[in-house]
Amino acid sequence: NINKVRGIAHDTNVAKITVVRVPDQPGVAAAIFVPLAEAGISVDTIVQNASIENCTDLTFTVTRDDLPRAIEVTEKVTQRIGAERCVSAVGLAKISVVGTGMQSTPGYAAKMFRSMKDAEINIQMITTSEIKITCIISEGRVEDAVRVLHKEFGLARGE
Amino acid sequence: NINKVRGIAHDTNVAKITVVRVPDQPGVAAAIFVPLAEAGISVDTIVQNASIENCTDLTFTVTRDDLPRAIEVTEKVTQRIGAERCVSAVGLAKISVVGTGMQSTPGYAAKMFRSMKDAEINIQMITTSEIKITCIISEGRVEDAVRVLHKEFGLARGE
Ligand SMILES: C[C@@H](O)[C@H](N)C(=O)O
Ligand SMILES: C[C@@H](O)[C@H](N)C(=O)O
Repeated sequence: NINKVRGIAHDTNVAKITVVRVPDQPGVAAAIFVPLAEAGISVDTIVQNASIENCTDLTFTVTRDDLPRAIEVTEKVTQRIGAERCVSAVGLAKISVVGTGMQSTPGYAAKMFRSMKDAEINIQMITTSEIKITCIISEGRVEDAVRVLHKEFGLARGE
Repeated sequence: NINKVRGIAHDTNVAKITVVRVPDQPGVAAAIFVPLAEAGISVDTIVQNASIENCTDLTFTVTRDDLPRAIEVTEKVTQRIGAERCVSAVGLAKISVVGTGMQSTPGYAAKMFRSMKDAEINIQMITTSEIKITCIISEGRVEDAVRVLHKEFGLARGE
């Protein structure tokens, strides 16, 4: 049973903006991210879930320093595309289990989420790729998350 | 201006399940993914956006073959955690722009989303990592998406 997890990554310079109830039609994602790129704002994570009744939310993360300008740009777009409103938050952190080939073996996400549950850490957002399972959590819980995930995945501190 | 995009990846064996209106509290993600892992079901992409009013949706993708069993497991969990319902869909595809260091340079997501807009392809879900910007779209549009993204990012066919 090869442990495919190579390490735990975390980032505490995380602020998020959610554009709430965007119309789910072609061109909306472009309408939000083209102005941000033109303003020179680097977007880290982007999350959009499947829409229900033709509306969905679109969330992205930026550094704390970029948040004020990102909010300014996004508020204008929110009006223009007819989304309901945009909300933002700071005090977040990104925690990731990093590995290879995790998707072909069930259980890594389950294991990560069960550790978070045992530590009573609320998972605010989830996004995955073949090599990473990433959760957004409260910044205040990131040390606990790093510690429990190292323990759960049998990693030495610093991996 | 180095083109950091290495290629376009796509996958047409994509079915999704969304657990609608899950309570946003510790343990809910574990409650969904532990039973799936125990049933030996490989989950590919997981997406959860930030909650509004303490509820959010949790979506994951599986292969078409695994969908019936995944639905069976998930429907039981949906009841148990007090989520509103679970919905599923087939006929989807995953399309990704693959590159390195994209997040430190604004514009790659904007470029991808603008190509989708120009081709009038609706983006149903978005998830990102440092090396990939992934969109879930209709399976029927995947050939168009692959073609326009190759063109937009200056890639030869097959990259
Ligand atoms: C919501 C947004 O992603 C929209 N579906 C688009 O294609 O741009
Ligand atoms: C919704 C789900 O992710 C929940 N917040 C949890 O921590 O399990």
